[in-house]
Amino acid sequence: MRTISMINQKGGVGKTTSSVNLAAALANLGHRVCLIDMDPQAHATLHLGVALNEHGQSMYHVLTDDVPLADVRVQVAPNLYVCPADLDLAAAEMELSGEVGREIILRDRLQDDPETFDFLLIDCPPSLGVLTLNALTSTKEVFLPLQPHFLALHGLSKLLKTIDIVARRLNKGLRLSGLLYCLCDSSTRLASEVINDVEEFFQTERGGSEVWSHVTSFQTKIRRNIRLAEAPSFGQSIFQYAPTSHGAEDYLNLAHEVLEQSALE
Amino acid sequence: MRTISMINQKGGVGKTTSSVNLAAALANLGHRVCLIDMDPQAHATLHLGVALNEHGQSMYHVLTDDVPLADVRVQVAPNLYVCPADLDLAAAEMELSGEVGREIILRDRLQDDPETFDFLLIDCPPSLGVLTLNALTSTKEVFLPLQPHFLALHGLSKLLKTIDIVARRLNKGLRLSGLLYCLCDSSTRLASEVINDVEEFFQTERGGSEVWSHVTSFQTKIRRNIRLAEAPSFGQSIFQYAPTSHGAEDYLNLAHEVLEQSALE
Ligand SMILES: Nc1ncnc2c1ncn2[C@@H]1O[C@H](COP(=O)(O)OP(=O)(O)OP(=O)(O)O)[C@@H](O)[C@H]1O
Ligand SMILES: Nc1ncnc2c1ncn2[C@@H]1O[C@H](COP(=O)(O)OP(=O)(O)OP(=O)(O)O)[C@@H](O)[C@H]1O
Ligand SMILES: [Mg+2]
Ligand SMILES: [Mg+2]
Repeated sequence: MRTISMINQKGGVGKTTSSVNLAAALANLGHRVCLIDMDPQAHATLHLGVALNEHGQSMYHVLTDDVPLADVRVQVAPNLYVCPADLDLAAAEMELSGEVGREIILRDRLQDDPETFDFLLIDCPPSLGVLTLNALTSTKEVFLPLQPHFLALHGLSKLLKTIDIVARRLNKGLRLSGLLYCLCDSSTRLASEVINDVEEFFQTERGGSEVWSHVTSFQTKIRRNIRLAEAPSFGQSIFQYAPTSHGAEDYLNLAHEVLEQSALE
Repeated sequence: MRTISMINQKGGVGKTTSSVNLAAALANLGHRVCLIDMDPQAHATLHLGVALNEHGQSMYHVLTDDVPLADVRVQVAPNLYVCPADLDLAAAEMELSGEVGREIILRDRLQDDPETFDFLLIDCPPSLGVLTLNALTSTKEVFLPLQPHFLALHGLSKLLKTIDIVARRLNKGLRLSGLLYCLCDSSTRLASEVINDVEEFFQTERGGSEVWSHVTSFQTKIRRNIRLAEAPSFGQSIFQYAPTSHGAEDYLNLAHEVLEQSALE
């Protein structure tokens, strides 16, 4: 099973859109996928039109109430399962702040989970707090969605430091394995400048730490495409809503690249 | 003095871009403006190319070390002052979690501040945690930057509830006074649908609570304009970087609307 957290503390860069549509693309290609929504905004849950179980349980209850993942998990399509979030999840950050081992609660729930999947994807909120830390200790890989804008560049070193600390103290073998450019305005000078800066940063940093020395910059760049922003209002992935759009094309190409990465392992 | 927090827990909707460029526009029009950066990403600080004082002090030290605002405040242009953030601010959220009155520390610092301004603007992180709560107890107004996308709609009720609770318990008179549409792709159907939904929401909700019964939806809509995303890489506001761009035009129009609001008070 490949386990991947979609993380960037910069807001609005395409974390949720990528988690949902990559999960849907992999599921359409026949792989069993579980998508965990760790964002209190519950946007991945909303994007796929997922309703909570009859007890109204969500990831909040998994983290604070010992509810097993299997109890909250909902199947949304063949091969595609979602563990939904809920607004209450925002309270978990405060409630867990004094709890011993608060960063590894999700890891323990996953170890107790009898179901097996080919891919586990975790959508994270725009912060590096306890919810994102739970994702970092529960997966072996991190994908970094990145909008090619200047402000997006400036969170990178903090994010890498956080991944590095988690890899050393709580989760040996954690790797930043994918850089994904999202919301790409094709022709702007800014986009190509920022992409150059990022690539250069990782070239020079490659020797810096094991955590990012094998990062792949995906060839697929996700183009800005209004269909991707419309799909959530129908509770659908891009493949159900606009299967011939640029958005569907780009996320399918991404899924193929991710599968090629698997083949190399 | 008008005191305004720029808040939306949805990430990447234009909070920082609006805080910085509205502050710059008001300062250019002759009003004394203080911009406080309460986001650990420190993007407003970065956008205006602000360096910390010789002791390396920032809003982190104001909140956790009793350092007065005047000590960290830096003048960046005639009439424009910034209280910078720093990555350490992320630690304040955890460090203050057990502190009595942790939500009103900034309010007390502002009351101790001898300097007077015409406008106080506070840029907030994409969350409703203790840093945003400090902004909500320190200002009398909230502006809500909103990208006209479906996912952006779904945080509204949580945000209004939070403002309502703060208004009742900690800050009488707090009002949501402005709705600002940002990153507007002019012709898309999605944008006009979402804007209609939002306007309808506030029409029906108007009687709901004092907090948002007088909200103005600014006529000025901030168009998507790549110059706004380029300006931060030069440490400049849009007015210094591209004074004839759509971005400069829109934020100047917004400043005029904000001043008209003042005249009505
Ligand atoms: N390639 C794209 N083209 C057009 N719109 C997009 C694209 N990717 C994402 N969006 C839209 O841009 C907004 C931001 O994307 P999204 O919510 O996925 O980012 P995020 O990083 O998950 O945000 P947050 O930090 O709030 O969790 C959403 O309204 C989404 O619908
Ligand atoms: N009108 C616009 N046109 C083009 N780009 C814009 C516009 N407004 C903001 N941007 C760019 O979009 C990105 C998101 O904007 P910004 O950082 O201001 O949002 P934010 O709400 O402050 O994000 P966060 O939630 O991370 O604090 C930035 O890279 C910014 O440069
Ligand atoms: Mg998201
Ligand atoms: Mg910001």
